[in-house]
Amino acid sequence: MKLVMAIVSNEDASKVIKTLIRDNFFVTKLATTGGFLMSGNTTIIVGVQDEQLDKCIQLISETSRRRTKLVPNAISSEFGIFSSTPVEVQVGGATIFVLDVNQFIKA
Amino acid sequence: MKLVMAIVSNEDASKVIKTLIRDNFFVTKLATTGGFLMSGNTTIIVGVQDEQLDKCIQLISETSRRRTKLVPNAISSEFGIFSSTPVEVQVGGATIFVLDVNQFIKA
Amino acid sequence: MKLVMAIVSNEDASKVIKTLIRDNFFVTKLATTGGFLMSGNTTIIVGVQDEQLDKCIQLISETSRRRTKLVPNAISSEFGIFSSTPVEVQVGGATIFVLDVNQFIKA
Ligand SMILES: Nc1ncnc2c1ncn2[C@@H]1O[C@@H]2COP(=O)(O)O[C@H]3[C@@H](O)[C@H](n4cnc5c(N)ncnc54)O[C@@H]3COP(=O)(O)O[C@H]2[C@H]1O
Ligand SMILES: Nc1ncnc2c1ncn2[C@@H]1O[C@@H]2COP(=O)(O)O[C@H]3[C@@H](O)[C@H](n4cnc5c(N)ncnc54)O[C@@H]3COP(=O)(O)O[C@H]2[C@H]1O
Ligand SMILES: Nc1ncnc2c1ncn2[C@@H]1O[C@@H]2COP(=O)(O)O[C@H]3[C@@H](O)[C@H](n4cnc5c(N)ncnc54)O[C@@H]3COP(=O)(O)O[C@H]2[C@H]1O
Repeated sequence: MKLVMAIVSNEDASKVIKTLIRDNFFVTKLATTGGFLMSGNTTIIVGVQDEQLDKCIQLISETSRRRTKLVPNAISSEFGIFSSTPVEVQVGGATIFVLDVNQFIKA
Repeated sequence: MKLVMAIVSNEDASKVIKTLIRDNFFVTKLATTGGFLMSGNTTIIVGVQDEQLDKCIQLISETSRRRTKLVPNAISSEFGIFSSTPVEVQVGGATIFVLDVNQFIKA
Repeated sequence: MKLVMAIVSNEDASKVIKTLIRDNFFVTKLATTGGFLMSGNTTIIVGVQDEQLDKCIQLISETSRRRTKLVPNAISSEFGIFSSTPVEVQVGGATIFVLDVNQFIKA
């Protein structure tokens, strides 16, 4: 048994959870905060049998792939707000830790 | 040293914590969400000495045992709300992961 | 790779996180509750390379050292509120668990 702890953006979290649940994984969600940006993100905990581990990591990676997004860029000056060319930012991505489980009990 | 991570229902959480504290366990509580029902539950973290592990698991299991509960079942129709025979639902239960602790430091 | 889970007081949390980030550690913050006092504290998760572990533990310990604090002590009676000699209370401190990481993936 392994414990997967995956930190994903809030934007990707429900997609990741729905995909895992559809494939019969059991999932617990924690609302967390990134230390650098000090903004909210989501930590997903999944206890999986060893032979399901690769599948679980694949599903998380595919649904929260790092990608660039065009965001509108407004420049405001004393003459008013002008929209300039949109800016490309990096979003998504997953940071995944896999831990060994010494014992698993369903009481 | 082992780290016990137990996921219990919100209904059972304070009973479980009180029982552990009474028996001299140290406990940290996380408000979490179940991925399937998308409703709140509680994750309890307990760092225990190896010889206390079985006792800790026993206390958690006994206080959050799976059981059936009769819940009122109201059927509403255009004539008003009628109460029909109550419905049996499964509640409680604990999902427990035990992890090995490589180092434990009290600073 | 190791996963450091450090439980610190809310008062020390932002100092601890700022210090870790300044030294290039990556940090995730969880808002948690102490089981005994039933009051809020903070759990900090840091995934570190093995050779960075001692440095990480040192930074957490130094920024959240146990110390005594003088808090005003007001005694209220029917005649009004009198301030008596301040009381010394213990604050701060960190409870740190280090777990082995079986796999680390950045997707
Ligand atoms: N080894 C680790 N241990 C524990 N948690 C980890 C971790 N690696 C990543 N995380 C978590 O995942 C979030 C996204 O990390 P990512 O590396 O994609 O994206 C990061 C990274 O590109 C950058 N970053 C984070 N810490 C940094 C630092 N100390 N110096 C420079 N850049 C940093 O800022 C982005 C947002 O970071 P933020 O802290 O808000 O949010 C982080 C943090 O909550
Ligand atoms: N291996 C694991 N890894 C991480 N967290 C775990 C876990 N096993 C259980 N949990 C956590 O414990 C809660 C209760 O699980 P339980 O198995 O008693 O009761 C579960 C189970 O009977 C059922 N269930 C959960 N996921 C399912 C799925 N993918 N397909 C079918 N039934 C599912 O729905 C109940 C409520 O699930 P919910 O997700 O809301 O809440 C779950 C989840 O937060
Ligand atoms: N082995 C462990 N496993 C999981 N979490 C742990 C832990 N050891 C400490 N913690 C976490 O760290 C917080 C501070 O613990 P500390 O030992 O400094 O300070 C503790 C300790 O001096 C005392 N205490 C805690 N539990 C006790 C118990 N069962 N009996 C007597 N004193 C207790 O009360 C203070 C506040 O405790 P509180 O529970 O509110 O908050 C705790 C708890 O959230």
